[in-house]
Amino acid sequence: EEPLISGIAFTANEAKLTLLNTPDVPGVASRILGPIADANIEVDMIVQNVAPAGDYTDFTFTVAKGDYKQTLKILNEQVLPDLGEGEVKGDDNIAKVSLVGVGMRSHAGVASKMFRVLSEENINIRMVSTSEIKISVVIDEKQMELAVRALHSAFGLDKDDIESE
Amino acid sequence: EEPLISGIAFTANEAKLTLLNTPDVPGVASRILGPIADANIEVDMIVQNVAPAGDYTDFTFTVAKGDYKQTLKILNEQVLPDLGEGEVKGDDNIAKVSLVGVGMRSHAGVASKMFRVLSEENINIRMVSTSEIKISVVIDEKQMELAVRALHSAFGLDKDDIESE
Ligand SMILES: C[C@@H](O)[C@H](N)C(=O)O
Ligand SMILES: C[C@@H](O)[C@H](N)C(=O)O
Repeated sequence: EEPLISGIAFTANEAKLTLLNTPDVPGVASRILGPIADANIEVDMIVQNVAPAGDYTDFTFTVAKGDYKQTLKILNEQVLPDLGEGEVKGDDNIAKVSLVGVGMRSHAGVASKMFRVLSEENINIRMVSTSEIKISVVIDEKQMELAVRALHSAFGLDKDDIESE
Repeated sequence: EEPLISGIAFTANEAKLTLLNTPDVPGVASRILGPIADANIEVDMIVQNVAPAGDYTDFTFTVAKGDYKQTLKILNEQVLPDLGEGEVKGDDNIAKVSLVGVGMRSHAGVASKMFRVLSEENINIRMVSTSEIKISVVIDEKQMELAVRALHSAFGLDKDDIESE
């Protein structure tokens, strides 16, 4: 399946929250998100990677910038005391930029080109998450325009293929 | 937007590879995936979380089980020498299970319920990645059937809503 890049999506209306060093045991993920769900806060990305030594890992999710302060409060006042260990870190100076297309998942080439284009602009990739139709990266908010412009020209997209989420 | 869960997708035809402790600087992500793309190996999930102390992070991706050994070889023989630091870890005893539906991204409730259902079966979540229409978790391969059955009954799905990828 040849990848067909149809556009770039981007948004600066995100903030990320990370539970660092959470125990990697069943139940922890739902104990983190349960109180957030109870507060009716919309969650966009959820990213967890493997626990390097098999015992602790970091759990990150993003919310709308407007929900950042309240989410931070819930994590510090409800989730952390319930878990009994770990640390909360947040950052509301982020942007999410995604390359959208079909056949994405089958091509490491598209991903590695996207990452290379960003590195040529000295843009550091903070997080990565993919789906069948999208490769999304989280970067510093101030680099969003530069990232969108660089990807736009590298993948030969028209002006109207770019949409803000 | 009320979430509408339309089904469960699952596959045991995955293996995960992690570059532990890679430098969190521009260019690293493309130096990891470039040689994999050059070998025409299909990549499915790509997951990277924040660098806890801002300097090193882990980078994970999945390939088809059949490509596991070759991918491990490329990482050890080409990528690691190029990066000059870090460690390669792989695991081909995994399965990916996804809850599929529309309106997913807006509901922490769906995610936290999915995670809770898995924890009630004592299934440990190794990785998490989401998109607008899917919440995907990586778990141990031997727990795949149990996970699919537990999610199937918890979300009230018919037999024909379950599809193997
Ligand atoms: C860290 C968290 O995902 C844990 N492994 C769980 O299953 O809930
Ligand atoms: C770790 C890796 O993603 C790095 N931050 C990069 O931009 O390439």
